[in-house]
Amino acid sequence: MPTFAVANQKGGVGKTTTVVNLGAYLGALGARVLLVDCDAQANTTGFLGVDEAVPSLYEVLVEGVPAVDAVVATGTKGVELLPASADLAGADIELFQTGQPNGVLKEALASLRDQYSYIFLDCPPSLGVVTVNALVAADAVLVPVQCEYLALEGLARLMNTLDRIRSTANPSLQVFGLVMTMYDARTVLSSQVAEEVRRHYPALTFETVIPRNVRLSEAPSFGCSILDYDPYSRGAEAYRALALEVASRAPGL
Amino acid sequence: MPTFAVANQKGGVGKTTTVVNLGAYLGALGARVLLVDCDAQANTTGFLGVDEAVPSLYEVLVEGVPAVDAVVATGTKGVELLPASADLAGADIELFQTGQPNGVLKEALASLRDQYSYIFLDCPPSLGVVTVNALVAADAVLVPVQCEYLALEGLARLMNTLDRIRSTANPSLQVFGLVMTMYDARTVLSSQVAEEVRRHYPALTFETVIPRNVRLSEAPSFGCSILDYDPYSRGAEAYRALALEVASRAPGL
Ligand SMILES: Nc1ncnc2c1ncn2[C@@H]1O[C@H](COP(=O)(O)OP(=O)(O)OP(=O)(O)O)[C@@H](O)[C@H]1O
Ligand SMILES: Nc1ncnc2c1ncn2[C@@H]1O[C@H](COP(=O)(O)OP(=O)(O)OP(=O)(O)O)[C@@H](O)[C@H]1O
Ligand SMILES: [Mg+2]
Ligand SMILES: [Mg+2]
Repeated sequence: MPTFAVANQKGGVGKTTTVVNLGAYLGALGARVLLVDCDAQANTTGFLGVDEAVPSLYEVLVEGVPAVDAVVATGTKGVELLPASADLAGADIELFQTGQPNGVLKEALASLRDQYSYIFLDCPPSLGVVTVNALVAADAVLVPVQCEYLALEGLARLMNTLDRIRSTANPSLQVFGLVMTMYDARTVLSSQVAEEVRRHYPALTFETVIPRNVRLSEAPSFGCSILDYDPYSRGAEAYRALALEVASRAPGL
Repeated sequence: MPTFAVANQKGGVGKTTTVVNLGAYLGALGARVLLVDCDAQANTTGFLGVDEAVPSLYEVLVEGVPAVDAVVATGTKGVELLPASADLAGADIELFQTGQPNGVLKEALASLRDQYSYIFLDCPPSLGVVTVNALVAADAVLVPVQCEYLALEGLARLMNTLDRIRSTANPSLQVFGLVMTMYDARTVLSSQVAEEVRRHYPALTFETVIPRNVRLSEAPSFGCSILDYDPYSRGAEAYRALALEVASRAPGL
């Protein structure tokens, strides 16, 4: 069953929002979904109302705690979570010092893979050791691309990084797709950026475009996905459509 | 003259946008301003239309090139830039391996400080070695806080980190102020978050609130600050007001 890294070194582009909401809709469609929070900010963990606790991903990566012991239930149907904690901020250096830094997460998740239809790895906004671990553990990468000029600039660099990971540590790493986020139909900039991305990466860009929708940014304060917070919002419709598109391209169900 | 780190580990909160536009208005008021791009994404560098080249901050930090040799002019009056490059992505590990990782930037900038009225350090969205270098090199921290729930969650953690830096590596590190960004007057969420921040940190929150304004996100595609792109926009007005507030609280002029 597929493991997807949701990654983009540009900050604030909708990685966490995509992991939680896409996971929730796939869970609602009957899939068993595991979300792995790889970010020391622990935003996926906080989004789902889960308190930071031990063991978290930090203990799995640095202390060898079995991943299955760190997995917790969430209030979202079909979705379980391997939570993060602030300690992950030190994991880059600590994993580097072990000498075998890049394959630790892949190994840790190996025993879990066949229990889930989908695994999503929420990456931090950097290309450090923890993100590289996620790119090595993943079968494919899902890249949220904010409809902003500065977000466009980093896309080519990210694709180069994925090429490098493919030729060094994970030969089978694919780009599963680019999903446009925070699209604001009132601005010319949004459509310019979306057009530019489709032009450069026509086969990789999802049909579904996630609109800017305040309900999406309100949901985390209620500790639940958009599906449980406001399923009739434009944001919810978009993530439902994205889940159907993902399920049709990567049947995990 | 004051050196400010503009930092927040939450991604996409307006760090780069604040560094460039605040720098531009202080330059227009007659100050000599140096912007230091400490982010491997090199967004401040790209925003100002400067091509990545050697030497950049990477060569200054890792190869000991004098900072003055890496400083370049920009098209913005009164503003010079010490550019970043993608190589900075590796600097966390490389600086760690030198054994004296945290004071390198402070030393590198020491000889430049008296040539500028203000120095702003644009930090990456992480709390890694390069960000710690910036927090050690700085006299004070300016924290952009996006008016979003997820951005609020990380604020307490950032303040704890600043306490830790103050007690270990930089005893005189102050919090210069919190500036609310991307405030959307149409949403209840924005005012709730802004109220929450003012309640927790009343003395630290700037009067000026930066509104969400598409002109701010268009400016980087023209390679210039909002002052040169659209000085009559609401975004420009807000950064002009912020510059006046900063100048009155930290007279560098
Ligand atoms: N489509 C959307 N419409 C409106 N707000 C959104 C949307 N997607 C995300 N947001 C909000 O924008 C902010 C950034 O999103 P999010 O935190 O998911 O991005 P991220 O890429 O995970 O950030 P980081 O780089 O810090 O990990 C959050 O406050 C979120 O609630
Ligand atoms: N007040 C604003 N109104 C509208 N758009 C804004 C505003 N401030 C910033 N932006 C846009 O939001 C995006 C994020 O801002 P920016 O890149 O400055 O944040 P950052 O904190 O530097 O991000 P990173 O964490 O990746 O370094 C950019 O595309 C920028 O153009
Ligand atoms: Mg995130
Ligand atoms: Mg930035």
